[in-house]
Amino acid sequence: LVKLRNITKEYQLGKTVVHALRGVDLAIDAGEIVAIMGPSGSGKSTLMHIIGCLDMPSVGEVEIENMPTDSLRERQLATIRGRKIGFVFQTFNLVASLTAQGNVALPMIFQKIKRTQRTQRAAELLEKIGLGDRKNHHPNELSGGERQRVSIARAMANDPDIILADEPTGNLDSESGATVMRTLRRLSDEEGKTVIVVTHNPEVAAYADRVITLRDGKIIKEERRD
Amino acid sequence: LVKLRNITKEYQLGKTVVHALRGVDLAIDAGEIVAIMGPSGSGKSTLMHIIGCLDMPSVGEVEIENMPTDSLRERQLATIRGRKIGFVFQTFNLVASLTAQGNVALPMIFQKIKRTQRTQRAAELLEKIGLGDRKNHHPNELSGGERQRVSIARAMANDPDIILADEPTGNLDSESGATVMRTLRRLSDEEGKTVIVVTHNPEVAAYADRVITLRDGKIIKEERRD
Ligand SMILES: Nc1ncnc2c1ncn2[C@@H]1O[C@H](COP(=O)(O)OP(=O)(O)OP(=O)(O)O)[C@@H](O)[C@H]1O
Ligand SMILES: Nc1ncnc2c1ncn2[C@@H]1O[C@H](COP(=O)(O)OP(=O)(O)OP(=O)(O)O)[C@@H](O)[C@H]1O
Ligand SMILES: [Mg+2]
Ligand SMILES: [Mg+2]
Repeated sequence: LVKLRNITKEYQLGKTVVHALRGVDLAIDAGEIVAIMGPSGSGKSTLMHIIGCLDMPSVGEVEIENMPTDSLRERQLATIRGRKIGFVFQTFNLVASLTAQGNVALPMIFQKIKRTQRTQRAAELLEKIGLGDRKNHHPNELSGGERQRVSIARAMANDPDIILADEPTGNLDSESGATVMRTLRRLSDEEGKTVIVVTHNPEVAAYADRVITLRDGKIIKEERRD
Repeated sequence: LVKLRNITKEYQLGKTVVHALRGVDLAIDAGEIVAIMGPSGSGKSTLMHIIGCLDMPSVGEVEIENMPTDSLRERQLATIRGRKIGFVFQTFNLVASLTAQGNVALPMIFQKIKRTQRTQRAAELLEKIGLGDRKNHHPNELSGGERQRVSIARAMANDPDIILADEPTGNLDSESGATVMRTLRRLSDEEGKTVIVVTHNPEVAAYADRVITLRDGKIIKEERRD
């Protein structure tokens, strides 16, 4: 479903070059749960942004459903991002002027879903994640873990085939974290969705079929369950 | 050093009232490391903001070094916040237009420390936390965990007596997290600083002399080591 070949990403900062990713090869099948682990700064978020077509590699190819993304026009890329991929950002990226419900409904507006349907689906998604009674709060009226969960619900709004979750439980206690992971597990088992989770938490990695470890922009280890 | 009596905090949102804290009593001695744990939304960040004089309770008294804070003028409160307390925010709150080094130096400007001294101290603090080679990066050129560590270094800029760290390792791998906790441990053991850490991670709580558990705005458990 997702194929990355020889992915390199470099940033130029004044006179120095930061090698965020140095030749990463990765193939992920439909319905898999893959965990990506590694030290702070090892390139995990950079890799996630490239998989999610939010960023282009400096070198290498990305294929989504066998379509090379560099051959796609911006409009097709936007469709993939909006419909096929749900992204949970490490820093949440919620809209301050919208409520929790408004934030979860936002991706559905771009897919031209009717307002009554958006409002209802947003409310249900928040309910599922334990935030039913917080739907009218704005981000600044929510705790850190509540904001994180709103961004998780938002990622599921358009029922995407691929969910990319960048450290989705970093601000959650173990119980809320388990609720999130069980939800993602169920989306994968029952609905065949592909879930890629960046995590520092071995308890979260335990939900994965495969665990990939990055260090200094390279994959140094790959472990499979079963 | 820090005393909280019957602290209640309520938020009014339209017709509903959110009871974030419901009568919290807490006394923390100089040189202690205290961990605060509890589910997402249980009131931990709210409590930290009140301890750090960044927010006022709806009911109850706060004393810092035996001085009731409601008897202090804004100027004296600002001095406490600027010199006695170092705050690591759950959402980092870095200044986007400044580099890592600039962000760490910022609190020192308000304490009228000379520029050459600020620059050097900021560089040293970043070095200690493993970010020496990232000091010229802006926040959007840093990973999540790197931003978290910059905000930790910034909290130590003015050598405060009390460090309040709201989930300081939520975005860190276990090794970076251990480095941070060893640094805080040393500040407490060798320099007599008081450290209050909100965490979901039992490995972090293991560094504490005392662990306080919140649920629904109340302290439900207190455990002491030794
Ligand atoms: N400005 C506000 N208006 C209304 N409710 C608020 C406001 N700020 C916080 N809350 C609510 O108060 C409760 C406590 O928030 P707090 O941020 O202290 O939780 P927390 O324990 O730090 O959670 P987390 O572990 O998720 O960071 C939450 O349920 C939150 O929704
Ligand atoms: N725009 C940028 N310019 C320069 N360097 C950057 C930029 N963005 C990221 N980096 C660097 O690239 C490296 C990888 O960043 P990335 O965000 O992918 O790390 P990460 O593995 O997600 O880390 P964390 O666990 O801390 O979130 C980091 O060392 C970071 O400093
Ligand atoms: Mg990251
Ligand atoms: Mg919090």
